[in-house]
Amino acid sequence: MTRTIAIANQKGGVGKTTTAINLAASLALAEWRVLVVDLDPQGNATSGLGIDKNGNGLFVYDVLAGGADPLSALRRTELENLHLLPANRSLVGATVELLEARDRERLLGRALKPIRDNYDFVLIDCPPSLGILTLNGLVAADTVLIPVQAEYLALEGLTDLMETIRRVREGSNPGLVLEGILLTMYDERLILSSQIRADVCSHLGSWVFDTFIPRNVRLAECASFGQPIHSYDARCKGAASYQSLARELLGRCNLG
Amino acid sequence: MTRTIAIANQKGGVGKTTTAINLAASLALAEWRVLVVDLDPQGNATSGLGIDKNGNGLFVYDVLAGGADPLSALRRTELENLHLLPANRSLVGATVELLEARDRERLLGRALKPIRDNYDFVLIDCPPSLGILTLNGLVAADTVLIPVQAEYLALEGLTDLMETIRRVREGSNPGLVLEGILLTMYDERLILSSQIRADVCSHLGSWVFDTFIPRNVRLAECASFGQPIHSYDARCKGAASYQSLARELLGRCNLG
Ligand SMILES: Nc1ncnc2c1ncn2[C@@H]1O[C@H](COP(=O)(O)OP(=O)(O)OP(=O)(O)O)[C@@H](O)[C@H]1O
Ligand SMILES: Nc1ncnc2c1ncn2[C@@H]1O[C@H](COP(=O)(O)OP(=O)(O)OP(=O)(O)O)[C@@H](O)[C@H]1O
Ligand SMILES: [Mg+2]
Ligand SMILES: [Mg+2]
Repeated sequence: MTRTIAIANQKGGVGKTTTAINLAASLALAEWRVLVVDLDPQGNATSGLGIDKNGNGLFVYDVLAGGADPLSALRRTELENLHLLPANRSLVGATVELLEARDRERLLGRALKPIRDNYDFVLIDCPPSLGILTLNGLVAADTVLIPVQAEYLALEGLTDLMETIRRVREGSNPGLVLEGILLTMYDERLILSSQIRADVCSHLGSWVFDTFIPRNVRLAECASFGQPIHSYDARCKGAASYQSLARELLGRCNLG
Repeated sequence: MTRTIAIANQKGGVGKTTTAINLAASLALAEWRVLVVDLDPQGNATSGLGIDKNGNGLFVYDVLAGGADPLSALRRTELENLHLLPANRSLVGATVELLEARDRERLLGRALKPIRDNYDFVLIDCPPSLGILTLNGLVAADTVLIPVQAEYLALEGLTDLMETIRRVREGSNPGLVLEGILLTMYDERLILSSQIRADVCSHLGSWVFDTFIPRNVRLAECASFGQPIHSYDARCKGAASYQSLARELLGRCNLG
C-alpha cells in the first residue's frame, strides 16, 4: 500500500527539500522503494539528487501541463531504490497554465496514478507558497509532513497552512491527514530553539515527531555535490537524524 | 528623488524580510523617510514591525485588487520615519485575481504613485517565488537588492532571478537595474560560507555589497517581538551589519 506524503510549508527555507531528499534516501537504504516528486520550479530536489536541470529529457511540467507519460519522465538516482520525477524552470509557466485547466488541483494526482503502485513511498517536495502547485501536492497526498524551522517566523505561517489543509480535506481530498510536524535546524545551544520546540509541542503535542533535525553544516554541503547525506557523510549527525526520522515514520505506519 | 528597491529572491528563507525590516530601520534612524511594502501573503514584514495581521484596517490586497486608497492603508511603526503598507493572508487570493486584470504587473507601481514622493526610500519585501506578486515588485522598482544566503542552494536560483530581471527590463520596466547582492547568514567559522562568498564575488564582482550580514541569533529573535534589531539589541553584530549596509547603500546613491 503506497503512502504519498506531501512535504509542505509556505514559509521559505525551513528544510522541505533537505527533508525530501534525505528522508527518501534513508527509506531507500532500508530497501523501501521511494519516488521523490520535485514540485518546485527551483528544482532543488532535482539538483540535490544529482540530476541536471538543464539537461534533456522530460520534467514534471511536461507531465502536468503537456500530458507526457510520467513513466518516461522518471529518473534513476545513485540509490537503487530511489527514483525522481524532476523539475526545472519550465514549471514557472505551469502556474498560469494550470489555473486555466479543468480540475486544476487534481492534475498531479491523476499523473501519479499509473506509477504510484511501483513504490512504497512517494515524497512530494512543495514550493514555498500556497499556490496551485502546493495545492496539487496536497490533493495528491495521503498525508502532509510539515518541516518547521526552530525559529519564530516559521511558526507564524503554521495556522495558515493548517487552515489550507483543512480546506483541502473538506474539498478535493477528504482523506488528507497530518503525517507530523518535524523540527529542523535545531540548535541545542540556542534558547530560541528550545522555546520554539516547547511552543510547538504545547500546541500540537503528539503530532510533533520525537526526532528533530539538528543544524548541521554537512546537510547544507551535500546539496552542492548532488548527493544525499548518506553518500556525502554517513557518520554525521545529519545522516543519523534522518535515519531516525525514517524509523519513526515506519513505526507510525506499522511498517518498522 | 525617491528610490524604490525590490528585495527579491525566489529561494526561500534567504533573509529577504529580515533585510527589508532592518535596512529600513537603519535608514529611518538616520532620518531618512522610509516606506516598507509587504508583498508576501505570509505577512512576515508586517508582524516583524509589530502590526497585527488579523486586526482591522486595510492591507495591500485591498489596494492592489480592491482599488482602496494606499494612503488609508499605511501604518505607523514604532520608528518615526518608518511607515508600512501591511500584508496578510488576503493576498493569497490576489495571485489568481491579479492574473485576470489588465496590466496585471503594473498594479503596484500604479498604487504607489500617489504616495511614493513622501518617502526617500521604498523597500518592497517580495515573496519566495517568481509569480505575479514578485513581478509587480520588480515592475514598480528602480532597483533590485538580492539577499543570498551563504549556502549552495541559494546560489542555484540566482541565474533564474537574473534572467527574470533581464526580461522585466526588456518589457515593462526598462529602467530596472541591480542595486546589489547581499550575503546573509554568513558564518565565518564555516568553509561553506567563504566558498560561497568567493563564488559569488568571482561571478558578480562589484555587484556584491562589501557589507555582509553575519549569522546572529538576535536577528531571528527580534522578529518574535515585532521589533527591528535596533530596538531589540542595538549593540549586537546584526544591528551593526545592517547599519553598515545602510551607509554603503547611501554611499552608492551619493547620499551618504
Ligand atoms: N538541518 C540543517 N542544518 C543546516 N543547514 C540546513 C539544514 N537543513 C537545511 N539546511 C540548509 O538550509 C537551507 C534551506 O533548506 P531547504 O532548501 O531544504 O529549505 P526549503 O524549505 O526547501 O526552501 P524553499 O522554501 O526555498 O523550498 C539550504 O541551504 C539547506 O542546505
Ligand atoms: N543574519 C541572520 N542570522 C540569523 N538568523 C537569521 C538571519 N537573517 C534571517 N534570519 C532568520 O532566518 C529565517 C529566514 O529569514 P527571513 O524570513 O528573513 O527570510 P525570507 O527570505 O524573507 O524568507 P521567505 O522566503 O519565507 O520570505 C528567519 O527565521 C529569520 O529570523
Ligand atoms: Mg525547497
Ligand atoms: Mg520573507
